[in-house]
Amino acid sequence: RPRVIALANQKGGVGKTTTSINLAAALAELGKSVLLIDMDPQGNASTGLGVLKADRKITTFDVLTGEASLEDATTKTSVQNLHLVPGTTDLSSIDLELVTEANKVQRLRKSIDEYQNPQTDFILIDCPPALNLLTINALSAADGVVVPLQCEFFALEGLSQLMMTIRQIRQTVNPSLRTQGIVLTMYDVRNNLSGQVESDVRENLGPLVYRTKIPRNVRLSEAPSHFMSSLQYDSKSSGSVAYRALAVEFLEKLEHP
Amino acid sequence: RPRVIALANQKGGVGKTTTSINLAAALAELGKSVLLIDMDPQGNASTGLGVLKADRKITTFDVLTGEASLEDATTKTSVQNLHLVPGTTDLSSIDLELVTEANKVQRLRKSIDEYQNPQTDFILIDCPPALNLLTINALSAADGVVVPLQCEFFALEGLSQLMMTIRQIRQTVNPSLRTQGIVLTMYDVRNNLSGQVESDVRENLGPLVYRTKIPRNVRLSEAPSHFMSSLQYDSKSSGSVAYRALAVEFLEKLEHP
Ligand SMILES: Nc1ncnc2c1ncn2[C@@H]1O[C@H](COP(=O)(O)OP(=O)(O)OP(=O)(O)O)[C@@H](O)[C@H]1O
Ligand SMILES: Nc1ncnc2c1ncn2[C@@H]1O[C@H](COP(=O)(O)OP(=O)(O)OP(=O)(O)O)[C@@H](O)[C@H]1O
Ligand SMILES: [Mg+2]
Ligand SMILES: [Mg+2]
Repeated sequence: RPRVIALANQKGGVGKTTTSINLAAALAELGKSVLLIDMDPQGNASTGLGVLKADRKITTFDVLTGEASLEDATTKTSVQNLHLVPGTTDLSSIDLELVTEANKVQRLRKSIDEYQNPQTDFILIDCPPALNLLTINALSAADGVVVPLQCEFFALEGLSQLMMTIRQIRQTVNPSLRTQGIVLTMYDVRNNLSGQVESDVRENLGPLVYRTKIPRNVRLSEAPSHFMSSLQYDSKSSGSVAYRALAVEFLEKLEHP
Repeated sequence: RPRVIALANQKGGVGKTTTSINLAAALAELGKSVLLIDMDPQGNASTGLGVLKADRKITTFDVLTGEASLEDATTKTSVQNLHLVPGTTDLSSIDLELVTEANKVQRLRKSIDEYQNPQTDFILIDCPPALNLLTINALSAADGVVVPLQCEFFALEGLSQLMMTIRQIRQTVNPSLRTQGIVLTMYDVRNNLSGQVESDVRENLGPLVYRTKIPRNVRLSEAPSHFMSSLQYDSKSSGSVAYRALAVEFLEKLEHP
């Protein structure tokens, strides 16, 4: 069974999608077979990997409503070893769609349990900026959570709420759920705030925080407009180098928790 | 009746809260009486104005469930002429709370219609990063929407979806809803992306886009950790200057649409 990792944080704009795309691409570059599931109605991960609205025939919505299997919804991307289940704006009405269903928080888990593709090493899930049914489905299906944390005050404020939700999911529907790690994003050496947030988080959460920090790097925000991961768009940029280092550290930590 | 303005954009981290707090503070400085309603479960607007979790006795949740009036929930802030209805994490379960209620999208509108405070000039509503029941309530109650738009590719991708939702609300529950204006945020003169997004948006949406741009300015992201608006924290910073200019342009545009 592939290892399932959710990229989650209810704070908006902290780098969930950027980390999903580039960590997935870096793992694929290391020869891992990766499936990225786009659970966000905005569909940014799908666009960022070049799967545009017209190409999204079967989506995560169809998987959650039981209309399609994960295999049906899986599509190739321009990155070797990386496949995608595209997102869709329909996802924002999933609550209504599943209102009469029992066990609506385990729809994704059920689909992953039935997934018949033994070569897949990792399933990554890009979550929307909310602790809603979509994110709860992802956390219920995941083995681990990677939390992108922007080095800003508001982002820090929401962290305890997220950790609490992860604990609740572990105590109820998913006993094996672990916080895999916290990755500092948009780190800007020029501003004190980044340094303050870093020392605050390392002091309180210590080993949970990856050593690798993702710097603020404009190439990371340019890449999606070319429908590429940053690793393809500008391989030597500081952003690409950091995501490759994160992939190595992420794998190391899996081996030696 | 006060004029009601929603700060909305389902894309996360684009500056909704920062614009809510600082536009409200700038209008208050110009002598307008302003009420800010925090509709986000994260409660960032409440924290940013110094109303911490322990002080949030009656919240937006109580208003939406009909337990309290707007007057009951209104609390002072450290800014003269600016009052707040605090947010709470309970807001993320509002869907469940109102599942049996008819007319659940008009709960906020009903509360504002019953609001007995004729001195209030403006009600601003800070929305969460989703087109969910909370944002729909805000749009159903609002006269106008101010859309903070981060100068990034992913932020641009979501704009058409937001404009479509505003049109749908206007055609169904709120015929007087208008897009008041789009404000470019985190504008960085050093990077091409900001310039590209600006020319793209001004070309397609012309007069809807405010002339005033909010620059990327670290003082804006430091202010909330001191529980102050940027205008209080660093009055002469480029961010504060920009939000004062935005308030003047916002009022001008109201007078001469
Ligand atoms: N390290 C970085 N340096 C510079 N820009 C970045 C970096 N990481 C992300 N960005 C940009 O910042 C914006 C927010 O990032 P992203 O969309 O990945 O966050 P998110 O958490 O997925 O947002 P949402 O909450 O809306 O899903 C995007 O425009 C992205 O291109
Ligand atoms: N012009 C700016 N310059 C620098 N930093 C900014 C600016 N505007 C906002 N920020 C910072 O960027 C982050 C995102 O802004 P903010 O929280 O206001 O966005 P939001 O749209 O309300 O996010 P959410 O979608 O989570 O509600 C915050 O940490 C904020 O302090
Ligand atoms: Mg995202
Ligand atoms: Mg906000």
